[in-house]
Amino acid sequence: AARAVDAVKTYGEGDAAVHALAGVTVEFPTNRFTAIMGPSGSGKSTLMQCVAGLDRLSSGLAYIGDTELGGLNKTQLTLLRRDRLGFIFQQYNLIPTLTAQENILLPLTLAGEDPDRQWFDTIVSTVRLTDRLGNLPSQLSGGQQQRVAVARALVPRPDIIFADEPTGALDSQTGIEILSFMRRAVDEAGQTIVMVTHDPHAASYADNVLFLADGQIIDSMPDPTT
Amino acid sequence: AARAVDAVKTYGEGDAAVHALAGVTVEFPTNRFTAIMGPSGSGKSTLMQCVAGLDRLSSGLAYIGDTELGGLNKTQLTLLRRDRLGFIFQQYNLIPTLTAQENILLPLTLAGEDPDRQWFDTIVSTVRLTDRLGNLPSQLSGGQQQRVAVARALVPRPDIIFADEPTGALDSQTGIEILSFMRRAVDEAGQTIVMVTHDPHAASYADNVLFLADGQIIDSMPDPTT
Ligand SMILES: Nc1ncnc2c1ncn2[C@@H]1O[C@H](COP(=O)(O)OP(=O)(O)OP(=O)(O)O)[C@@H](O)[C@H]1O
Ligand SMILES: Nc1ncnc2c1ncn2[C@@H]1O[C@H](COP(=O)(O)OP(=O)(O)OP(=O)(O)O)[C@@H](O)[C@H]1O
Ligand SMILES: [Mg+2]
Ligand SMILES: [Mg+2]
Repeated sequence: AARAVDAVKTYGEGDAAVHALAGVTVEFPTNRFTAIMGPSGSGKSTLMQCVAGLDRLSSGLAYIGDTELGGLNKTQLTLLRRDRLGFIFQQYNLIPTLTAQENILLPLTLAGEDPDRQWFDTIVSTVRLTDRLGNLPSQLSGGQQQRVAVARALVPRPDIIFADEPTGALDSQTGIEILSFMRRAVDEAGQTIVMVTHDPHAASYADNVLFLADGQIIDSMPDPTT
Repeated sequence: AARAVDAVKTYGEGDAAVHALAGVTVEFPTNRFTAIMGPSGSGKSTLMQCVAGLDRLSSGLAYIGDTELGGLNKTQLTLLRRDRLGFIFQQYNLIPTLTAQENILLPLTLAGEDPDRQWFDTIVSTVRLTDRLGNLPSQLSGGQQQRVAVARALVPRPDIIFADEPTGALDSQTGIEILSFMRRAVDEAGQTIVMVTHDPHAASYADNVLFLADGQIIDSMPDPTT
C-alpha cells in the first residue's frame, strides 16, 4: 500500500545536522496493520509524514501505491492525501473554531462528499463522543480531543490510515475499544493501517511491528503478542 | 500541601450541563507523590487545574497550603502560581517562538530569578535534551516537546509540581528515567508531586493512587505496585 526506499531526511547542516531518517527501506502491506515503535526522537513521526506526503525526503523515494510522491507537486499531493489517506496526528491538529462533528466531517466536506451516515454513527459511538458532537475542542478533555482526531481519520474509509500514537492520551479501556475497532476494520473492511505507538499493548494488535532507532529500522517482529 | 473540599465544577446548564467535578474532597500530602487515574473525561485535568489555581470552582474550596484560592484575585493567583507551583500541561503549552532552553527557563525569567546552573544541567541531562536546547518546539519531536515541558516544571524546584500525563508521549525507557527522577526528588529533595496518568506503571512510582470517575473520587490505593 505504501513504501519507502532508502529514505533520508536531514535537518540542519554540518555538526548540527539531525539525521531524522538515515536510510529507511520499508513496506507497509495492503490490508495489514503495521506498528512502528522506537525511542522518542528516533524518526517515527518523520517516517510517517514523508510516506504520507506531508513532508519531503532529503533523498530516497516514497510511494503511495505505485505513485512516487517526489514526482508530485503540492496540489497533486494535497489531492492524493485528501482522496486516499487518513491521518491521526500526534498533536491532533483540530480546528479550534469547528465543533467535534464539524472536525470529524472536515475531510469529506473538503472532498465534496457526503458521509455514510451509519458508518459515522458507528464510529462516533465507538469513540464515545455521541453526546459531545456540538462542543468545540477547547471544551473537551485531552483524550476526547484525541478521539475526535481518531474519528476524523476513520469516517472517510481512506485507502490507508496513518496513526501517530492514536491512543496515547486515553485510558486503557477506551484505547482497547479503539484498537479493537481498527483491528476489525483491517480484518473485515479491507482497511490498511500504519500506527506509531510507544505502547507494547497497542502494538500487539498489529500484524507486524517495526523497530526504529536513530532514523533506521533495526528490527521487525511479525505477529506480536504482549 | 494542597487540597480540595467539596469541589464542584459544572460547564453549561440544564440537560446539557457537564459535571466535570461532582463533589471532590481530597488531600495531596506534602513531600508525597500522589497519582490520579481515571477514564478519559472523568475530571482529572479539571481537578488539577482548579487546585493549582488555573481555573475557578463552581462551588467548594481549593487550598494551596493554608491559602484558599477563591479568596485571591487574578494577580494574586498569578503570583502564587509563579512563586510556588510547577505545572506540566497535558498539551505542553510551549512558547513557539522561544527555544527549548528559553522555554525551560521561562518561569524563573518571569520571576526575576537566576537558575541553579548545576540543577539545570542535571535536569536537562535527565530528560536528554542537552544537544537540543537551541531548537524551537516546531523542530522537536512530540516526546522531545513533552520533555521540555517536564524540565520547565522541575528547574525552579517549586513547592508543588502538578503533572498532567507527563510521560504520555514517551517511550518506556525515557518515561522510566523521568519517573525515577521525580521519585528521587520527592525522597531526597523534599518535592511534592501530584501526577495524572493513564499508565499503571507510572502510577506505581507514587505513594498513593486516587481513582476518579464521573467527577468523583471512587477509590484510593496506597503503596501501589504494578
Ligand atoms: N469548557 C468546557 N465546556 C464543556 N465541557 C467541558 C469544558 N472543559 C472540560 N469539559 C468537560 O469536563 C469533563 C472533564 O474534563 P477533564 O479535562 O478534566 O477530563 P480528564 O479526566 O482530564 O480526561 P482525559 O483523560 O481525556 O484528559 C469532560 O467531559 C470535558 O469534556
Ligand atoms: N525542523 C526540524 N529541525 C531539526 N530537527 C528536527 C526537525 N523536525 C524534527 N527534527 C528532529 O528529527 C528527529 C526525529 O523526529 P520525529 O518527530 O520523527 O521523532 P519521533 O520518533 O516521532 O519521536 P517521539 O516519539 O518523541 O514523537 C528528532 O530528533 C527531532 O528533534
Ligand atoms: Mg513522534
Ligand atoms: Mg486530561
